[in-house]
Amino acid sequence: VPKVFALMNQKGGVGKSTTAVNLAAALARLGKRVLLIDLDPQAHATLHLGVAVEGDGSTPTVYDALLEPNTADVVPAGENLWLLPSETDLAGVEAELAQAEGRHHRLRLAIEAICRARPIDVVLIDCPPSLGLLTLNGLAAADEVVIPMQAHFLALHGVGKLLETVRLVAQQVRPSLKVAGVVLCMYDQQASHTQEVVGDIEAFFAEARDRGVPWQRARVLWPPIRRNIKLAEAPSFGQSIFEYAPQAAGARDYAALARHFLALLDPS
Amino acid sequence: VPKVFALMNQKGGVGKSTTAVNLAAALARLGKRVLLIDLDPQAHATLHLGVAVEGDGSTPTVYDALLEPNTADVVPAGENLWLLPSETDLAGVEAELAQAEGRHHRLRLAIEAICRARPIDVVLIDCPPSLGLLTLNGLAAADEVVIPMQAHFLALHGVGKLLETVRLVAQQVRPSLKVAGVVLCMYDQQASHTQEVVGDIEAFFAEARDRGVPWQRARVLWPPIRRNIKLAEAPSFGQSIFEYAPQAAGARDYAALARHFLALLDPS
Ligand SMILES: Nc1ncnc2c1ncn2[C@@H]1O[C@H](COP(=O)(O)OP(=O)(O)OP(=O)(O)O)[C@@H](O)[C@H]1O
Ligand SMILES: Nc1ncnc2c1ncn2[C@@H]1O[C@H](COP(=O)(O)OP(=O)(O)OP(=O)(O)O)[C@@H](O)[C@H]1O
Ligand SMILES: [Mg+2]
Ligand SMILES: [Mg+2]
Repeated sequence: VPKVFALMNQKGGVGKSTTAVNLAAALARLGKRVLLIDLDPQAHATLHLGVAVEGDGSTPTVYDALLEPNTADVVPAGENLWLLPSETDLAGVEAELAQAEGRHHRLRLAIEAICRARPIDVVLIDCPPSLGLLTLNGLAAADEVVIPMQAHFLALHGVGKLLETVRLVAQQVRPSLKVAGVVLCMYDQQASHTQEVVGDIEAFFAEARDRGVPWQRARVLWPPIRRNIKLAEAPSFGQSIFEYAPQAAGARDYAALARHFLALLDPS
Repeated sequence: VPKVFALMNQKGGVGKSTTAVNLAAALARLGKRVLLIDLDPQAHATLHLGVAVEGDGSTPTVYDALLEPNTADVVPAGENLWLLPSETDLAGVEAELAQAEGRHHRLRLAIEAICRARPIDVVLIDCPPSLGLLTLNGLAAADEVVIPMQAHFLALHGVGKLLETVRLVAQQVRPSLKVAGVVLCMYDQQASHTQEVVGDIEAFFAEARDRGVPWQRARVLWPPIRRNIKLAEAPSFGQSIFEYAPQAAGARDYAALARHFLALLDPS
């Protein structure tokens, strides 16, 4: 199974889906075969890539994958890019699986089935803004956690709880789980507190070094993704930033992030 | 009891708390006596106003108010402004109240008790980014719903579900509940799709006119609140925009919104 990254933050509207889609697209353009999993009932990543889920059930979805992992299937979303789409049924799955056998491991099994069927180099999971059963499946399926967040004062407050959840999952369900780091989204160079917040995050990770916690090797991933209108416009055209506005700052930033991300894929 | 407005949107990071705090502060500066209720376990409104909740339980919180409505109390947060603070205990209250008698009506009872104790002209409730028991208390306590949202393509997708929840609450718990309208937050005049999204929202409300739904009189509230760094900086100083940067665009926009909001308080 290829390396699996969960893009996770229980706080809403911080850039998870925008990062999942554009990082996936950027890695695909670098020649990596990428599986993007839309784990959110809001299905923003699915909408963003312009993938339509047929009403007759003929389109495989992450809902089907969670209920029947061994027959999980995916949809082509571009060159080198496959999507496991979401749809609103997914909101009910937490209740449906609440008492099920191995309910935290369904997504992992589905990923294994999908990756037996075709060669995949990297898996990205777009998590919903919550710490419920869906996100737990995302964490239990992952090798590393990437945390999209904004460099805002209030954003720091949620990170502690997020890391605590990662630690619990690592202890109870997936001991190898690590936090790769933070992607700074909607980054505003001009804001007076931006540097201060970035400094706080870096100091926090520096103090965690070699402490035996899942984030002991975490860092701020580079570069930050600047606020760029084009990134907010692309979803309404069903396109990644590279199709919609390849010259935009948002395209340059995600392309650069993807190049640095390759180092995470292959630490050797 | 004065008029009660619930600032609600289950989507995260759309501007609920920033609007709750700065609209409350603006109304207070216009001479209205305002009660702001922080209904979110994240307690961002409480942090934003620089109110510290003592560890010894001596500070009244919305948690106490939900468990014992008749003795609900509040904290002064500025001239003409009172806050019912939140704190992280609040996250547990949904479980604690899950089977309780009248569990949707606790906040309403608390507001009545608070407003018997002191003269209040308007109540604003900052809801968490969810449709759970806390938000249901907020809706069941309210006369009108105000929906902070961004003029982004993906933001339109969540509004349908939100309005459906309002309709259910109106049917089952509070027939008089109305949707006053939408506040456009982090508004970007330059973005190509902004006008299109605003047009979609206005068309939606126009078609709902006189249809007997809670949003039949809803509209886009004016003006939109432009994206302004100062609004994101103010919380780290524990101040509203009017104390932190009174000349900033964000201060002018929230002051103008408050003046139009007065018309909602007194439709006569
Ligand atoms: N760098 C950026 N510049 C401008 N707009 C952005 C940027 N990143 C994200 N956005 C916009 O901000 C909004 C929230 O982003 P996004 O949907 O990626 O967040 P999210 O964390 O996935 O949200 P949710 O918690 O609802 O899943 C979207 O409208 C998106 O288009
Ligand atoms: N007009 C604006 N300009 C710039 N930044 C803004 C603006 N409005 C809000 N922000 C910032 O955006 C972030 C999200 O805003 P806010 O906390 O008000 O949203 P919310 O809907 O209350 O979020 P949550 O769902 O977590 O409660 C905050 O860091 C805030 O400071
Ligand atoms: Mg998302
Ligand atoms: Mg908030």
